[in-house]
Amino acid sequence: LARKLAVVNQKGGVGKTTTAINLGTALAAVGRKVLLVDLDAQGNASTGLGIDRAKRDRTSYHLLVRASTVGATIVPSAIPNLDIIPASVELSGAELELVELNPPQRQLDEALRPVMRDYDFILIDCPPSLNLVTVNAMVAADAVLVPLQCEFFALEGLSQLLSTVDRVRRTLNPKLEVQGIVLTMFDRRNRLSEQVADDVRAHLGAKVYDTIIPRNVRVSEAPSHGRPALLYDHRCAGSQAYIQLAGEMLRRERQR
Amino acid sequence: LARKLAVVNQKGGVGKTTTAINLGTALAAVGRKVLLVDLDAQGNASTGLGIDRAKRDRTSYHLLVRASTVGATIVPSAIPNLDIIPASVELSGAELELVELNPPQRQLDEALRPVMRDYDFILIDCPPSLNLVTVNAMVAADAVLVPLQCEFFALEGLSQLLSTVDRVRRTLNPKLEVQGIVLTMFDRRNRLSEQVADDVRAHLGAKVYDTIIPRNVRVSEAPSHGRPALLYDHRCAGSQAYIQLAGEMLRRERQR
Ligand SMILES: Nc1ncnc2c1ncn2[C@@H]1O[C@H](COP(=O)(O)OP(=O)(O)OP(=O)(O)O)[C@@H](O)[C@H]1O
Ligand SMILES: Nc1ncnc2c1ncn2[C@@H]1O[C@H](COP(=O)(O)OP(=O)(O)OP(=O)(O)O)[C@@H](O)[C@H]1O
Ligand SMILES: [Mg+2]
Ligand SMILES: [Mg+2]
Repeated sequence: LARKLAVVNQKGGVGKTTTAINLGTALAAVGRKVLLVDLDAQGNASTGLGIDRAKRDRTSYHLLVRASTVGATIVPSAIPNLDIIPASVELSGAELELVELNPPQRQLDEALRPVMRDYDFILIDCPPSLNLVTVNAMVAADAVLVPLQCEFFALEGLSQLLSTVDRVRRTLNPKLEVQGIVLTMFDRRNRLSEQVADDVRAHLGAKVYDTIIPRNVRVSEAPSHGRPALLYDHRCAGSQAYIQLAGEMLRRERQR
Repeated sequence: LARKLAVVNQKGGVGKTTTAINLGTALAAVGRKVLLVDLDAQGNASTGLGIDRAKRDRTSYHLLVRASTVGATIVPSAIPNLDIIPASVELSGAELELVELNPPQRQLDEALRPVMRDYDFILIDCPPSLNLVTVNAMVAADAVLVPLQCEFFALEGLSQLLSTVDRVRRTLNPKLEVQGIVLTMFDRRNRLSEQVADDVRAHLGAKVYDTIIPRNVRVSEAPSHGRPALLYDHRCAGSQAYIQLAGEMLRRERQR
């Protein structure tokens, strides 16, 4: 049965999409079958995996509002073992439509049931907010993976995020846990990065991955070629870090 | 009468809050009376201006859902001529409450009317989405100011943002225009920055500010001290760029 992870953080630009794409690719590269669900109206995960706008016919929006079966939304990516459910702009209006469905928070969970046996991992890339779309992802997920940019504003939002996870666990999804916190865009030259990393480890200890994702320009160039960093330049520091992260994640999953 | 600018971009982490805080401070420093409205549930603009969590009693959330007068929400900042309406976490649920008010899109516009004569500029810091809260900001505003990070994913979202501005102008606020696009986190060492800047100027010409905000670590350190970069280190490249941006903005406003 697929292990479902929601990649969440309401702070914008912290590396959610980049982590979902590259971690997904690294897991697929070691033979795990992976489904990436793009839940962000911007559709960055779909673009980063080279899915043409023309192929985003049936999307995660249609899935959420029950306008499509999950089978009709799944598109293979250029990477073996990695499929994606693309996103579309209609997602930015999804909150007001979800609220009319019953129950509004469980639409994604129910919609993904038919494909649970087809994948080892389902990664859900969330938008930068704690709205009903993100809550749907947290209800469908077994755990949350939190990319955390090594910056002050990103640190400030962490307690709000963790208390939302607690609330969803208490009221909607008792199995939901924090799978891990991944430090991203770490810059060795910048004292602030070090301070944030130390601060987070002091508060959250073993929940914080050992693997740190460095700031690395090749990572931000890759999406303009429609390819994950792992394919665009697998030798670069960013790609190597995501390969290491996948390894550490699989170890954590075995020890569960 | 105050000139109202909504600082918008649904892409996360592009420098909306940093621009609202530092542009607001630079305008206040040259004698303009400025009100900063923090519309993001994360409350980063409130923190970046050193507003204690304890002082965020009546917030922009209360203003939106008509639970407070505007006068009761305004808090002076440590900077002369700069006031702020702080944000609170309840904003992440505001969309579902706004929908029950009539008309849902004009709540902020109506709420700000009583203070229009008290300020020269009102800057509205928006959350990273195109939801009803951001639409409220676009309906209240005379123009939008768009911070654009010099990265590929940020460029991808620009056309969606500009078509949303067009839609709001056609249906809700005929005066709404694009005041300008500010290139942020520009890194001279990174070819991608140059490519994005050239691309945006080719498409949008004079709408793009001449002033470019460089990536500058002092800018990202300032919020942890609760002070704008202009006060934390006014000689750094980031602060100087925001001072220059304020000057260019005032020139644009005079030429209107
Ligand atoms: N390790 C890295 N090194 C350099 N750039 C990075 C790295 N990770 C991500 N980026 C870049 O930083 C920007 C933000 O990353 P990304 O879009 O993945 O964040 P996000 O959290 O998904 O954003 P949003 O909140 O808008 O969904 C992107 O332009 C991306 O290419
Ligand atoms: N010119 C700059 N140089 C270096 N760091 C910067 C610069 N501008 C902003 N930052 C940092 O980048 C991060 C993102 O900026 P900011 O929070 O202002 O973006 P935002 O668009 O308001 O994000 P959100 O979408 O979450 O509201 C912050 O940690 C900020 O301190
Ligand atoms: Mg994203
Ligand atoms: Mg912000």
